[in-house]
Parts: sequence; structure tokens; C-alpha cells
Amino acid sequence: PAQVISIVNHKGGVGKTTTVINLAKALSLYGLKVLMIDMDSQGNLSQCYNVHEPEQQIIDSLLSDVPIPVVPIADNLYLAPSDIRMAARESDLTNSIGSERRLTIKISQIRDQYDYILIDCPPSLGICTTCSLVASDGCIVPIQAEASAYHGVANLLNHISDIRTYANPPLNIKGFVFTMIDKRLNLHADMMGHIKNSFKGVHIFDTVISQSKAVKESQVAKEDLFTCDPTSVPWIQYKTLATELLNL
Amino acid sequence: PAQVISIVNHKGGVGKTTTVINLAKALSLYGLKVLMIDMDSQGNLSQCYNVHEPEQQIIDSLLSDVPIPVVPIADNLYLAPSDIRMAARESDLTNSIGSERRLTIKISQIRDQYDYILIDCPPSLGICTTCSLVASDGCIVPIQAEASAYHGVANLLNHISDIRTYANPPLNIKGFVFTMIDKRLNLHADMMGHIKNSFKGVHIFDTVISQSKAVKESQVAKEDLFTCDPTSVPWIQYKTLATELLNL
Ligand SMILES: Nc1ncnc2c1ncn2[C@@H]1O[C@H](COP(=O)(O)OP(=O)(O)OP(=O)(O)O)[C@@H](O)[C@H]1O
Ligand SMILES: Nc1ncnc2c1ncn2[C@@H]1O[C@H](COP(=O)(O)OP(=O)(O)OP(=O)(O)O)[C@@H](O)[C@H]1O
Ligand SMILES: [Mg+2]
Ligand SMILES: [Mg+2]
Repeated sequence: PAQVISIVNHKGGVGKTTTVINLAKALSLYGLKVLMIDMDSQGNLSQCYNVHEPEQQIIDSLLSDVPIPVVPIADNLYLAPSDIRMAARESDLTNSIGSERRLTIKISQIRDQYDYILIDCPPSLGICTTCSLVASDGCIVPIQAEASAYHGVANLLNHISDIRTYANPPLNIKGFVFTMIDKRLNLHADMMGHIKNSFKGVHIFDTVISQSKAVKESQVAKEDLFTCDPTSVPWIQYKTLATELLNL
Repeated sequence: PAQVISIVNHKGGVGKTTTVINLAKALSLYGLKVLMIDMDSQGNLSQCYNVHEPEQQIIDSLLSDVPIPVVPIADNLYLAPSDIRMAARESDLTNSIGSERRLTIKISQIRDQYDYILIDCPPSLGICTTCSLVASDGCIVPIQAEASAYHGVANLLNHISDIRTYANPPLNIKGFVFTMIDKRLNLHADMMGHIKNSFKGVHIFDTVISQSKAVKESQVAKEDLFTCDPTSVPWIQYKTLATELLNL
């Protein structure tokens, strides 16, 4: 059955969606069958694959008896899409019975079909992130080496701790991964050291994702990095991240 | 009475908080009295001023009879703070009577004391953003020149249109401001042109905010750009943005 991993950070624009796209592709190229779930009502992940206004989307399966809708993307790569219409229905989900467990139940129906299920979380600690974490075996936290990142870590760790106490005890943190790092900035190097020292109990991946125009270009092209430019630095880094994850 | 302006964009990490900090400072240096309101339960704006775990915060004034709490920051510059505890109480706000108008009512009690009130919105189109837009005369939309930005514009314009139809007819868009622009990237120049052509009815500020390490350094130092490095390019740009806003 699949390893279910949430890509989570309530800070906006830290590379969650970018990490889901490229980590999923790297895992799929290993021959592993990967499902990506778009739990962000902004639907960026779905937009990146040109899946616009999907008739069946993840929120439908959480509010009714239908299964998780799955769209094939490439070899070994699948997507459960979302879009802005999810935002209007989020409160229905919050108010539903057993709200926090609904994604867990739906995933359990399809877990055997995949090796990995990666869940793209929105920039908040609300119901969508909670459902994702409750349904997950582990989580990966993309994090920038900036002032705002440092403050967010403690809040995120508290939220994960509550999830473990009250809803999903086995949930573990696969690791934090530094993203959008500019090697020429002392500030980034200093902040990475500062974060490592302040949160010693947390596993931090050795792989660091560099700030790179290749990422931006791949998203304009609506492709993952491998398809767009497999020689690019961030692709090699995401491939290494996948290897690191598999070896944990 | 004050001009109330929301700094809004549901896309994460586009520079909303950075824009509030530096636009507010620029306006205050003109001798205008400016209040910044932190409507983001992550409380980044408050953290940037070293206001941590404020005993009185904005959510208290929205859920009870107390006035908006105001902390003096500098000459002509004030802050109504927030922190992660707001997240736990957001559903109380959503479920409260007249929820969308509560910020409007509280602001009306203090409007005469300020020239500008800038509201920092979270990366979502939920109750906090709605309250902010309902309370505002106008809004400014920081936007990156990236693929994700393009998709988000239409959704944001629809949300603003609904707010105008059902809650706040006079609400206008002061303008979109491009942020984190890397002049060396053709991709950014192309995307700026693409966005301008696709959304012709929308005012776009001439001022563009460049990607700059000075911004990151100022936030590590917990200062606005003027205090940290008034010779820096982004400070000059935010000062020019303030002038452009005042001349609208
Ligand atoms: N390594 C990188 N180098 C350069 N640009 C990047 C990198 N990673 C992500 N980006 C860009 O930064 C922006 C934000 O990335 P992304 O959308 O993946 O973050 P996110 O955490 O999913 O945001 P949100 O919180 O809004 O969901 C995107 O425009 C993306 O193309
Ligand atoms: N012009 C710039 N140049 C370089 N870095 C910038 C610039 N503007 C903002 N940043 C950095 O980008 C990150 C995101 O900026 P900011 O927090 O202002 O965005 P936001 O839209 O408020 O994010 P959120 O959606 O999470 O509230 C911060 O670490 C900030 O220091
Ligand atoms: Mg995302
Ligand atoms: Mg912010």
C-alpha cells in the first residue's frame, strides 16, 4: 500500500506545489506509481498540468459518496485535481461529520493502487491541511531560509504535534527541505544554520533546492523540470531529494 | 477620515506583508498618520516588528466589544497586531452575526484618527480577506510575474466583484503592483506583458518592485527598508509607489 506524504507549510510561496510536481515526477521515473492530490483551493497544482475547472474534483469525494477522481498525467503519474470552486465548499467540509478523517477514508479505498501519494497543501493550517496530515504517514516541509520561515516553524511543529496527539499518532516528519536558496547570499547560509540550530530534533534533508529560473520556466511551460530541462540544477536536486526520501 | 486599503492576493508569498511594511513607512514619512492592521493569522507583519504573542489582538476586537488594539511603532506609524492564536478563532468569526462587517464597524470607530489604514491580508479568500475588503475603500494587489500569478488574477477579480455586488459597492482596485521582478529574466518581462494584455481594465502601477536581497536583510533585521537601508533599490521603489498612490 502507498506511502502517503503531505507537502506542508502554512507560509505562502515556499515551493510546496513545485516540490509536489518534481518530487512526484522523480519518484515516477523510478517506476513507482505516484498519485498527486491537490488539496489547495487555488488549484495551482492542477493548473500546472493544464487541468482547469475539472468537473470531478477532490472536494466532491470528501462531501459525497464518490471516489477520489483521478486524472492520468504521465507514466506512473496521476492527479486528483482541484480548483477555486473548492473554496466555496470548504466550510461544508469543516461542518461535516468526521471532517478530519474523510480524506483518510477515501485514500484507504485506493491506497493499494499506488506506491506514493503526495498531497499538496494550501498556505494555511485549516481543514484542508488538517485532513491531509490526518491521512498521511509522513510529511515534508519545504522552507525558505528567510525571516518569515523561522517564525513559522514553531507554529507548524505545534500543529503537527496536535495532529499526532488527537488524530494520527504515527504521523512523522520525513524532513524539512530548504528551497529557493541563493548560494551567493550569506543571509541564506546564515538563516539555514540558524534554523538547523534552533530545531535540532527535526530531520533536515541534505538536499537543498536552489533559486533557479528553470523552475519558473518549467511552470510557464506547464511541465515538470524533467520534461522541460533535465539538465537543470533544480531537476538534479529534486531527483536527489527523491533518492534521499527513498533511503530514509 | 482615513483611506482604508487592503493589500490582497490569495497567492502565497507574493510580497503582501513586505508591501504593507514599506508602503506604510513611506506614507508615514510624508507626515501622514498610518495604521497597519495584521489580518493574517500567521502574524508575519506583527513578527516583523517584534510584536510576538500580543495580549490584545485584532481578532479580540472582532469577537467582542473591545476596540481595535493599537501599538505605536514609529512616528506616524501604528500596528494592530495578530498571531497564530487568531487561526483557532477564525471559525468563531465566520459563524458570528454580521461577520463580514465587523472589521468595518470597528474601523469606523477609529477612522478619524488616521490618514491611511493598510490591511495585510492572508493568502486566502476566506473570512479575514473578505472582512478586509468589505472594510476598504480600495485595494492594492501585489503580484509576481510568474505562471501561478496569471491564473490567480481572474479568481481574485471575481472575488472582488462579488464583494462589490453584495457587500461594498464603492470598493475599487487602486492597482496591481508587480513584485520580486528580476530584470535579467526575459520570463518576467514576458509575463508582465502577458498579464497587462490579458487584464486591460485593471490599473497596473508603473512602479515595479525588484527582487532584492535588501528586502530579505531588512526582515531579518526586523526593520522596514528605510530604517535598514534607505539607499536600497526596493526602498526607492516603495517610496515611488507611495507617491504614485497619493497621486491617483
Ligand atoms: N527553486 C525555485 N527557484 C525559482 N523559483 C521557484 C523555485 N521554487 C518555486 N519557485 C517559484 O516560486 C513561486 C511559488 O512557488 P510554489 O507555488 O511552488 O509555492 P507554494 O508554497 O506552493 O505557494 P502557495 O503557498 O501559494 O501554495 C512559483 O511562481 C514558483 O515557480
Ligand atoms: N522584492 C523582494 N525581493 C526579495 N525578497 C522579497 C521581496 N519581497 C518579498 N520578499 C521575500 O519573500 C518572502 C515573501 O514575502 P511576503 O512575506 O511579504 O509575502 P506575502 O504575500 O505576505 O506572503 P504570505 O502569502 O505568506 O502572507 C519573504 O521572505 C520576503 O522577505
Ligand atoms: Mg501551492
Ligand atoms: Mg504575508
